[in-house]
Amino acid sequence: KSVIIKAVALDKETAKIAVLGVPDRPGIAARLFSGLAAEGICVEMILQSVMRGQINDIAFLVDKRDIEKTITACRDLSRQLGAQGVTFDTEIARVSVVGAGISSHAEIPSRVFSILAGKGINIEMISASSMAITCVVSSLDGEAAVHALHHEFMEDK
Amino acid sequence: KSVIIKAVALDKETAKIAVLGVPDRPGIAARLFSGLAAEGICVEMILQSVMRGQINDIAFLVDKRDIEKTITACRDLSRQLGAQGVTFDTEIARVSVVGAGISSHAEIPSRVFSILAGKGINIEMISASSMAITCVVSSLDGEAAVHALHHEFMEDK
Ligand SMILES: C[C@@H](O)[C@H](N)C(=O)O
Ligand SMILES: C[C@@H](O)[C@H](N)C(=O)O
Repeated sequence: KSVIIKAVALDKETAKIAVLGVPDRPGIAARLFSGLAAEGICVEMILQSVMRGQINDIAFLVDKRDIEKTITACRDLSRQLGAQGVTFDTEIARVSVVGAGISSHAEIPSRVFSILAGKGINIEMISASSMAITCVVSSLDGEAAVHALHHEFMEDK
Repeated sequence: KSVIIKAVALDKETAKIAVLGVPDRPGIAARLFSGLAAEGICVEMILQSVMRGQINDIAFLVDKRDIEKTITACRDLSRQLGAQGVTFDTEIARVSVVGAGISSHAEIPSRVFSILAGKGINIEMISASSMAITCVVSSLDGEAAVHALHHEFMEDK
């Protein structure tokens, strides 16, 4: 069962930014990320979930070192796009469980989330695909999260 | 440049579900996905973005064949968790641009989104990591999206 998990990783050098309430129509994401690319900002993870009304939030992670530059660019772009505003948080950590064919094992997501819940860790963002499950947690919880996940998936029982 | 893109893929056999307004505290995601695992439901992609107030939305994709079973399970779980409700959409398609080290190329996300914008395609959900950029679009736009992305990234110019 757990043989499909290849690694459990922690990234503490990351910060999250969200452009809130962008109009949900073609071309908006293109303009936002073209603006960021023009500043040479590499984006590590992008999340846009279901829309509410005719607006949507676009959240992403960048290297902590780029946070000032990214906030400035996003505030500009938010005004140009008619968004509601920009939020950010530098006190986060990203934990990832990486493996092959994760999505074809129904119990893996619930095991990942239950391990974090068992440690009282709140999950601030989730991005899961067939190759990895990534959770953003508080930077205070990063170490405890990666140790608990490593114990669950990487150590022989 | 485009040598890092390995594939462009289209999945039309997928449906999206969202449990809206779940309490944003430890253990909620664990209970939701434990409930789905108990029903043997494999989840293909999970997205939880930044929270608003003390609540959050958890959206995910399942195989279209599992949609009835998933809606029933989610309505039950939504009541148990004190969520606001459940929405779903079966008329979607998922297009993915897969490659290595995508997140270290600042211009790739903006190219993907600009190609779709150029075809007038609205992007309903986005999930991007270092290995892939996935966009959920209307099922009416799936073919046009994958052809335009294939032309941009896979064909010799
Ligand atoms: C919100 C944003 O993603 C918009 N739907 C777009 O297509 O650009
Ligand atoms: C919303 C949900 O993800 C919650 N924050 C949890 O940790 O379970």
